[in-house]
Amino acid sequence: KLPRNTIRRLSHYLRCLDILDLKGVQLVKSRELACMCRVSDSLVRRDLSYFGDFGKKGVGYNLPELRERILQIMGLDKVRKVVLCGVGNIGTALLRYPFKERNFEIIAAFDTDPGKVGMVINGIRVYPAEKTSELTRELGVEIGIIAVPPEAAQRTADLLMEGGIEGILSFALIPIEPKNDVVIQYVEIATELEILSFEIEERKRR
Amino acid sequence: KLPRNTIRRLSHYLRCLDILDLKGVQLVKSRELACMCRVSDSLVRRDLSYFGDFGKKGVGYNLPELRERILQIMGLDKVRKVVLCGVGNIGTALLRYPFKERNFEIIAAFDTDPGKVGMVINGIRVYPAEKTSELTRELGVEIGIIAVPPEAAQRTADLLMEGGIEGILSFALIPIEPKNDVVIQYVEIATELEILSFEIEERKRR
Ligand SMILES: NC(=O)c1ccc[n+]([C@@H]2O[C@H](COP(=O)([O-])OP(=O)(O)OC[C@H]3O[C@@H](n4cnc5c(N)ncnc54)[C@H](O)[C@@H]3O)[C@@H](O)[C@H]2O)c1
Ligand SMILES: NC(=O)c1ccc[n+]([C@@H]2O[C@H](COP(=O)([O-])OP(=O)(O)OC[C@H]3O[C@@H](n4cnc5c(N)ncnc54)[C@H](O)[C@@H]3O)[C@@H](O)[C@H]2O)c1
Repeated sequence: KLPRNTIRRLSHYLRCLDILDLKGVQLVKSRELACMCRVSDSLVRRDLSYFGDFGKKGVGYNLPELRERILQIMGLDKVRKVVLCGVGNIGTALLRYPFKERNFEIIAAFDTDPGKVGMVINGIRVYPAEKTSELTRELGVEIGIIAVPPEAAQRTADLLMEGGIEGILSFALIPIEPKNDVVIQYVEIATELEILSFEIEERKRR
Repeated sequence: KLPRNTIRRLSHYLRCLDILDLKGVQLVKSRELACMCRVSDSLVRRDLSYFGDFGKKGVGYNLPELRERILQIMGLDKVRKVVLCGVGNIGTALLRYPFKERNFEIIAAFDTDPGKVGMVINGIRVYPAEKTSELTRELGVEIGIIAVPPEAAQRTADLLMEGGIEGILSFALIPIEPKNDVVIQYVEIATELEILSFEIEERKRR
């Protein structure tokens, strides 16, 4: 099994390759990627070596080929259907972000607030929350984003999992109990701020 | 140096202790915390042992004492002044979230858009971006949140660091070059979605 931090760095390398690709660069050295991503040259080579032998010593990596290969490894080379649960502050910000650039297509949103049902934000319609399972299954959705209050998170996850979802990204600060081998990933904004607070304290203690 | 994952789990234990504290619970066993946070009992005990000997074998931990101690370790026992740069989709969602519950007080926001300058969101006033350094220093701000487009992230970080900031939490998907020993933490929403995509692919490959 690949360490999660390697996968995170692959995503960072991909972003750097996008920037170089736009400039028409055809060859990239591991040293260049390392510098753009603020990691060591040997780490870049080690990360990429998990996936086969790309570069020629001293010449560098063929950029379009490397980029295509990482997109494939991450499963980003095909469109993934996504739904969003909870059209509040965070949900609204997510509906307005261009996730399509990486082949994530948010095709529906759900909310319990009757005042939000029927709205269309950035081309995405809001449906009533009780239709979550039914539409997830009918539309063949793979990923569900949870942006509901913590007390509604498990219930919302259950509705998505009943609809056959494969992965969940949750913003609610509460652990979700997975079912049927569903993958759960978290974005914990408040926790990141608390870790930052600890690190600042730590610097002061030294 | 403490592993970052231990600090992340401390934040999770704190959330569980908050829930139990509201119910008036006075004693908590490591097994209970482990169950609420979906980790093993031995991991809870190992994490807490970094900070001294809290619990008595078989009796459990004194909840108010343990909670107070973790708040102290994380530096959450005193108010931390925060500013937000970029009042767009993400920035607006952050201004509306009750960070005060953990002693983070957002006291000012900054934006380059003249249409946003002068607005007051959730009691927080928006100032022009060129005042970032001056007000950060004058108000003695410790933490800066960056929610500007990627191409403006380094410049915004430089303004915060010139103003004497101690830590930065950035939502922009670009590595920031730190100066004067400033701590930088990231929230990478798009990267979390890409990691989720990889994990889903991985499950299919097995
Ligand atoms: N806003 C932030 O900066 C921030 C920071 C940290 C954590 N979070 C977490 O992210 C989540 C979303 O936060 P927010 O600020 O957008 O909250 P919010 O209150 O603005 O929005 C929540 C939305 O979910 C809807 N909802 C409630 N129950 C539902 C259900 N069962 N099914 C579908 N929709 C439901 C509500 O009608 C509302 O529109 C919360 O769990 C919060 O703790 C947010
Ligand atoms: N919205 C999302 O779901 C999401 C997802 C992933 C990543 N992000 C990242 O988070 C950041 C914020 O995203 P957003 O969707 O809120 O963007 P946005 O475009 O809605 O908001 C950006 C705000 O920053 C302001 N701004 C621009 N330059 C500035 C400067 N130099 N100083 C101060 N303010 C400045 C703009 O006027 C605008 O109000 C971006 O870097 C984006 O890539 C957002």
